[in-house]
Amino acid sequence: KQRIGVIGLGKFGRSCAIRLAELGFEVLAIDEMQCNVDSIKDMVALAVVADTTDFAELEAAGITSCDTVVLAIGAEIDHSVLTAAVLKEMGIHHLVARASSDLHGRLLKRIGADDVVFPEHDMAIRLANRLSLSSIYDFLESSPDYDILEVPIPRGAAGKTLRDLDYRARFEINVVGIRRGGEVLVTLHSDDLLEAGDRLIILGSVPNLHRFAIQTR
Amino acid sequence: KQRIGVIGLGKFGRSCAIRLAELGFEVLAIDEMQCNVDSIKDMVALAVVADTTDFAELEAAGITSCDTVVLAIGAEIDHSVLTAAVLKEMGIHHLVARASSDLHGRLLKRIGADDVVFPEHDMAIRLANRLSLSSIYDFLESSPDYDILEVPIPRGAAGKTLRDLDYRARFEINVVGIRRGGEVLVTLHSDDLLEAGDRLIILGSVPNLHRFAIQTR
Ligand SMILES: Nc1ncnc2c1ncn2[C@@H]1O[C@H](COP(=O)(O)OP(=O)(O)OP(=O)(O)O)[C@@H](O)[C@H]1O
Ligand SMILES: Nc1ncnc2c1ncn2[C@@H]1O[C@H](COP(=O)(O)OP(=O)(O)OP(=O)(O)O)[C@@H](O)[C@H]1O
Repeated sequence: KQRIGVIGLGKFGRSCAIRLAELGFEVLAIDEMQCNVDSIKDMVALAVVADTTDFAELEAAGITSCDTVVLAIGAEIDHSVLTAAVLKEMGIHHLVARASSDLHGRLLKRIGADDVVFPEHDMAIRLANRLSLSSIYDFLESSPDYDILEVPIPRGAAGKTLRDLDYRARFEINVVGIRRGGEVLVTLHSDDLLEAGDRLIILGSVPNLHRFAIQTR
Repeated sequence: KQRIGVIGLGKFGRSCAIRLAELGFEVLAIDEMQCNVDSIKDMVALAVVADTTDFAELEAAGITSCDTVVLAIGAEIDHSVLTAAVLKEMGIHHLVARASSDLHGRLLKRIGADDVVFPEHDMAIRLANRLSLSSIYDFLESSPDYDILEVPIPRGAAGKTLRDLDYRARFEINVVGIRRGGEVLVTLHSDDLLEAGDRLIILGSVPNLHRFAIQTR
């Protein structure tokens, strides 16, 4: 059972610790405030009070037995950066840190964080993408002659750019998104390279969509 | 061009407003602090200073021309909830609101928010899911006899539960995730119903994966 440390039990850290425990990790949750530790201790393997900017306290908490640590101190950038430095000094293998600003993120990267997350920024982007896609769907609901399709990229399209493929000119269809891995990408630049396994989300009149499907098989 | 309002230009609101503008929306960005309005006004259609808890000020800002409003006031729950009430009173069609706690979210729902987002909570869950999947992949890297596959759900599996299908007993494989829409779901309960279009992410020994693929075609 893999051991994972979560430092900082604000909204982000607490949700992360609880979810990791649900997924089967052995979670060591640390915060300097007793109340935050008390309110999580029944949901994780071990919850400890410690000031994580202090090497001795952090070591005593048992963090060195974790190969991955999620550092979730957001508001107090100095505490976050100092804790990151201590963790790297201890040789923690994989450090994921949450940043509360671009500068904060750059400091964490410089100190050696392997992965930096920006929860508010990332969720804001996702929401904007979702609103954009649903406004496209709304338009389609009111236009029976138009439809939206998701199709695997045509044979030979991997490694080419949207500009090369020029579907808009050839078929009068609009590529509104690409599903790649678990994501739907909606800001498409004409120089973006398509990848094997991509799926195109295309919008157009029904006859043109058919023509595209048939001619690119 | 669809008009969308974003109220509150903290990390979440600002990122959202900028991204919506990139996606082609006509964005009206509002905040009570001049500095937040100034630092965004070159990136959105219109940026206005207003106290959004005040009906008259909010109306003067032009919010009623927006059919969708993103309410991104997080820390000041009273301002957020009051603004939500004013927006519903004005008849805003679609209100998406960011909440900073469970209680905040329930209040917003009660007031009539159509959609409530919890950026820190949601990103924390995503991070935990990602760490879980990558620990599965790490295990696989060190076990050449095991592999992980993503396959469309077998014929006839839609509408059934994992318990009904019982792949673990029949094929000794483990369903570690389901890709549905743009998401990879990793907490799987035996009573979850599979849906048409789902893809299973399965883990097992190579011979058993082959047996599964062949026998469920
Ligand atoms: N030196 C430290 N040692 C241990 N824990 C700390 C230290 N400094 C801050 N923390 C803890 O980090 C937690 C997260 O702090 P923060 O204030 O960033 O949360 P937040 O800004 O509300 O972020 P979130 O968006 O996750 O809610 C707090 O519970 C705080 O007690
Ligand atoms: N009554 C109000 N009218 C207009 N704007 C307001 C009002 N109250 C708060 N705001 C604005 O809402 C913005 C977002 O506030 P908040 O403090 O929640 O950001 P935050 O907690 O940093 O959230 P984020 O996680 O988005 O950064 C602030 O820029 C603030 O000026």
